[in-house]
Amino acid sequence: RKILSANEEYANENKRFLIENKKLCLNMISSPGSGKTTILTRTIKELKDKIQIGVIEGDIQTDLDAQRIKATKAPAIQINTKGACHLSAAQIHKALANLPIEKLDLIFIENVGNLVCPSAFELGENGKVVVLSVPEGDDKPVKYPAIFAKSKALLINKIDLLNPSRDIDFDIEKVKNDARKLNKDIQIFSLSAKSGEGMDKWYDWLIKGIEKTR
Amino acid sequence: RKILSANEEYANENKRFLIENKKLCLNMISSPGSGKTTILTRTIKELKDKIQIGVIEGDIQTDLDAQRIKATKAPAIQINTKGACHLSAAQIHKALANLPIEKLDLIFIENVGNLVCPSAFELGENGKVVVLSVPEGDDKPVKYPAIFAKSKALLINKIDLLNPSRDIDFDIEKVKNDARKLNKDIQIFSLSAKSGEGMDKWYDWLIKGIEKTR
Ligand SMILES: Nc1nc2c(ncn2[C@@H]2O[C@H](COP(=O)(O)OP(=O)(O)OP(=O)(O)O)[C@@H](O)[C@H]2O)c(=O)[nH]1
Ligand SMILES: Nc1nc2c(ncn2[C@@H]2O[C@H](COP(=O)(O)OP(=O)(O)OP(=O)(O)O)[C@@H](O)[C@H]2O)c(=O)[nH]1
Ligand SMILES: [Mg+2]
Ligand SMILES: [Mg+2]
Repeated sequence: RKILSANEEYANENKRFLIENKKLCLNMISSPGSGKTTILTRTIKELKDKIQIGVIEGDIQTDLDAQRIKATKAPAIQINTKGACHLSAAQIHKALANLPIEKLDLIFIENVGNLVCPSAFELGENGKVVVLSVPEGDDKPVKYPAIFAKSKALLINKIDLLNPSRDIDFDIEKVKNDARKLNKDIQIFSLSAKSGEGMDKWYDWLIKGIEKTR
Repeated sequence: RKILSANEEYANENKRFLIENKKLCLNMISSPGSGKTTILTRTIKELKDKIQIGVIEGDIQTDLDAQRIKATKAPAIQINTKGACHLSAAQIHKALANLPIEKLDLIFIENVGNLVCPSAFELGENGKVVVLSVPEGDDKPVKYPAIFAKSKALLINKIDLLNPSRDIDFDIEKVKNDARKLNKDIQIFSLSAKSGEGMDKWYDWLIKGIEKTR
């Protein structure tokens, strides 16, 4: 239990810091390649006149994702876990100190691509956002339940691939029902970070979330 | 280090058992939804007149994957990890005792959907097979290097989605180059478990592998 309690101490510290500064912080979790970075870059670009977003990127290796975020002119910090399968609250504590917090309205943490381990580590965030993409299949909520049970929102991404001729089997209603059985309050957004479809409702939810933390 | 050594003891036990019985055992690892179960069910069906395959399924929850394997009439054992992000050699030790080993030529282990943790746990298998699917993106070998460095084979799955009208960005040559930089001997198969394209070379490699263990 020792390892979780050190993490909890840092998580509580991060939470205090975010509340004092009245900032919203969301921890984005998914399998590798679900589209987290693509969703973030499009969100930053399309909301740039309304809200200021900063990103803490978590990856095993490389700073590829932070570079993609920086290309939007948003501040980004890259954490390399060098093998660890999730981010820790201590890493987030350090990264928060290196972000221009007073200029930001919203801080995203893009966690390491992994649908299992990150769900067990609190980072001090206001909430978790799980991303599930259409090509992964519609059985993921029942097969990997923890993250769906703990998330405030579920983004069903890559719905541009759902068009009938694309021969991809994905039953969106089944995913919504299974996620709601695990977590009756989960907010569900069907969107495509590529085509832009459905992004507006996700933006509305972010802006409402920011207003609540003020 | 204690936890790895208990795992290593079971892994060595499993390896001895497989060598004594002259059976090939492959540990299949990927992100959730890359197509492991679809590849296995097609492989079992198309090779049923040549080789007998048994499967040990690893999932956090449900026996959905084992049911799909059993529908092909192949023996399958479902292990539920109830939260753990990878299979352990002790679980495999127990599962091997419940398979009709003498009737089988090849045993697949389908690990928990996770591109990180399973790469660190030896199970006593002859080799790891990593599956990467086209929709996940072509940056995965550099971002999640350990599993590509340690695998005997890389299956690039869902190549049916590469056809130009589908607007999916995936540079197959980049993936092959990046994987070979991490592991010069890795065997790479581009295939589609859905359309059947490219499966024949994968089958040849399996049959050669079985002949070598005899
Ligand atoms: N068709 C389609 N492709 C998408 C969409 N969103 C992302 N992609 C593609 O999916 C692949 C992975 O996207 P990323 O944004 O890098 O995914 P990620 O979740 O950040 O990946 P990791 O950081 O490695 O876990 C890329 O090839 C993107 O172009 C979408 O809405 N539709
Ligand atoms: N287009 C296409 N879809 C595929 C292919 N292979 C699998 N799929 C689809 O991908 C989704 C996931 O396939 P699975 O075989 O369940 O994936 P998995 O790796 O076993 O998933 P987990 O066990 O949850 O990690 C399903 O909707 C399949 O129909 C393929 O070659 N092409
Ligand atoms: Mg990313
Ligand atoms: Mg499966």
